[in-house]
Amino acid sequence: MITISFYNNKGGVAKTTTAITTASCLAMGMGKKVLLVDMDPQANCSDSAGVYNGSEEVKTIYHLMLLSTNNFLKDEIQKVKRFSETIQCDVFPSNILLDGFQDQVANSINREYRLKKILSAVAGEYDYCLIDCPPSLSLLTVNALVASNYVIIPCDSSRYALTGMGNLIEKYHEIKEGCNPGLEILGILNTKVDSRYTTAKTSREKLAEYFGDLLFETFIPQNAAVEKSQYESSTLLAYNRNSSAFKSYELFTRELVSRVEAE
Amino acid sequence: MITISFYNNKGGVAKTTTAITTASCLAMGMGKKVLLVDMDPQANCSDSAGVYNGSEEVKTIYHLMLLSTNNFLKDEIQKVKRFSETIQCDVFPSNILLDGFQDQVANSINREYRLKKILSAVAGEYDYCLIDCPPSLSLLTVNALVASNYVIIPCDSSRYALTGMGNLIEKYHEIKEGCNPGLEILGILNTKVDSRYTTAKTSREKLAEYFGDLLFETFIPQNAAVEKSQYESSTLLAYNRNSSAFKSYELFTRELVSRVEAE
Ligand SMILES: Nc1ncnc2c1ncn2[C@@H]1O[C@H](COP(=O)(O)OP(=O)(O)OP(=O)(O)O)[C@@H](O)[C@H]1O
Ligand SMILES: Nc1ncnc2c1ncn2[C@@H]1O[C@H](COP(=O)(O)OP(=O)(O)OP(=O)(O)O)[C@@H](O)[C@H]1O
Ligand SMILES: [Mg+2]
Ligand SMILES: [Mg+2]
Repeated sequence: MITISFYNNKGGVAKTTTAITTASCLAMGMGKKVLLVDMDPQANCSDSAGVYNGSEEVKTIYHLMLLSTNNFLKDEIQKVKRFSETIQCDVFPSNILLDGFQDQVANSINREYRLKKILSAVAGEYDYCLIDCPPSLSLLTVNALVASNYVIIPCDSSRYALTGMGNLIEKYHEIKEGCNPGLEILGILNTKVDSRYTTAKTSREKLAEYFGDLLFETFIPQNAAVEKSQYESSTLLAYNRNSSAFKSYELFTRELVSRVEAE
Repeated sequence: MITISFYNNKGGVAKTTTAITTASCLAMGMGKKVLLVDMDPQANCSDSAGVYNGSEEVKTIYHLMLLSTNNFLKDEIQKVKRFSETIQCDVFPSNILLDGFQDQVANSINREYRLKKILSAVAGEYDYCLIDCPPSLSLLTVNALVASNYVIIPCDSSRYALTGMGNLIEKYHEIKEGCNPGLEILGILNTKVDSRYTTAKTSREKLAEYFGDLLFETFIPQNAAVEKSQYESSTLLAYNRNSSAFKSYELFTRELVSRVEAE
């Protein structure tokens, strides 16, 4: 199983949109077996996958993260795992309870390795595991990066996303050296690119200058179909497979797979 | 001094754009004395105000937050405060060091009241204090809400921002009952509204249905001038005072002041 986190500290750069659309392209477009993990307490990913449940009774990724021993892990995973009809993938959903994880484990040992342990219990069942991260470097994101082979950094055309990249790369090195030497940046994906504006061109040139080949060739255009599909609670694929955004996500997914398989 | 936080757990809804543009409208448009506090380690606000300094030597809001006693507080504040030529306000800038606050004070008493103490030391010098919050309910945001008279919730037209409002209001009640009984929601500001799309209309109708009068009459249109002004490192006012976004922010600022003064 190849595990990839979608992470950027900057909010609203399309981490969730990219994680869920890529999952549907891998599963429905390329026949891969995919697990999608929602590590954001906001649970936008679970919502779009049609598996969100806000009740405190339901078992979510939060309950798996609190398990400190391996006993019953496989049983507990079965209680959490949901199959999403929308994207034809298994999902570990989240809800707002996950916000309490950092405080719950404040004094526990190996806090950073909980998700890694969970995913190793299911590694044989999937080709890919995609993880959606919240817009902060909390213990949830650290768990995601420690459990991952790769990280993909969605980045829109804003000045703020660009100026934040320096700190982001520094945090990546900190986690790679401290917890997960195998972690690599698979690439930087330029999202929400509105070619009518000069800022989009400026941003893309700067990303290419700073990051060279790490910048994915494919970029995702700004496209109203994205927001509309989210309101219709369906995927971009189901909503409008001919939209410019979906076609770009298809190309991006192929570029992603060829980068992974080239390693 | 009236203290207002700009908060929404959802990323990219224009918290920073609203905090900095409103500060410039209050100071430059209405002659108010304004303090702007950057409580986001990403420091986008400090960057746009032209007072960002990433070096570990420089004194920022982080150093004020770590002070556990009142001795020297006034002296330390003088070392942190910067005057922004761009928005004609005093600013308490931040940088990435602020990310370490939560861990640094994990076992200290009254962790939630640090910012409140800092602001009460300067309350006599300003009419308004505006606080930009990060997209997470970390201890930094809790400090901002505990120190505030009001919270303004910027909300774009996305389904995710809408679905996240329930949890946001719950957290607000938790902080109001637990730490700051005087905290009120001044209103919900609909941002980045692109009237060409039905999602914008759907979202605005839903916000009006759920929140009634709390929804500000003024909404902020999607407008390329915003992102362009951020690249030019200037305010929207300086970049294009005739832009639709700036004119809306002027109206919003007047609506904000009339709500505050009506209380
Ligand atoms: N290509 C696109 N074109 C137009 N809108 C888009 C595109 N991609 C994402 N969006 C919209 O931008 C907003 C932010 O996207 P999304 O929520 O996926 O970002 P995020 O990085 O996951 O945000 P957060 O930081 O809150 O987790 C959403 O309203 C989404 O509908
Ligand atoms: N009215 C607008 N029209 C067009 N673009 C806008 C508008 N308001 C904000 N933006 C853009 O949207 C992006 C997000 O805005 P901003 O960074 O202010 O949001 P935020 O809520 O502070 O994000 P974060 O959650 O990362 O703190 C920025 O790139 C900004 O330029
Ligand atoms: Mg997200
Ligand atoms: Mg911000």
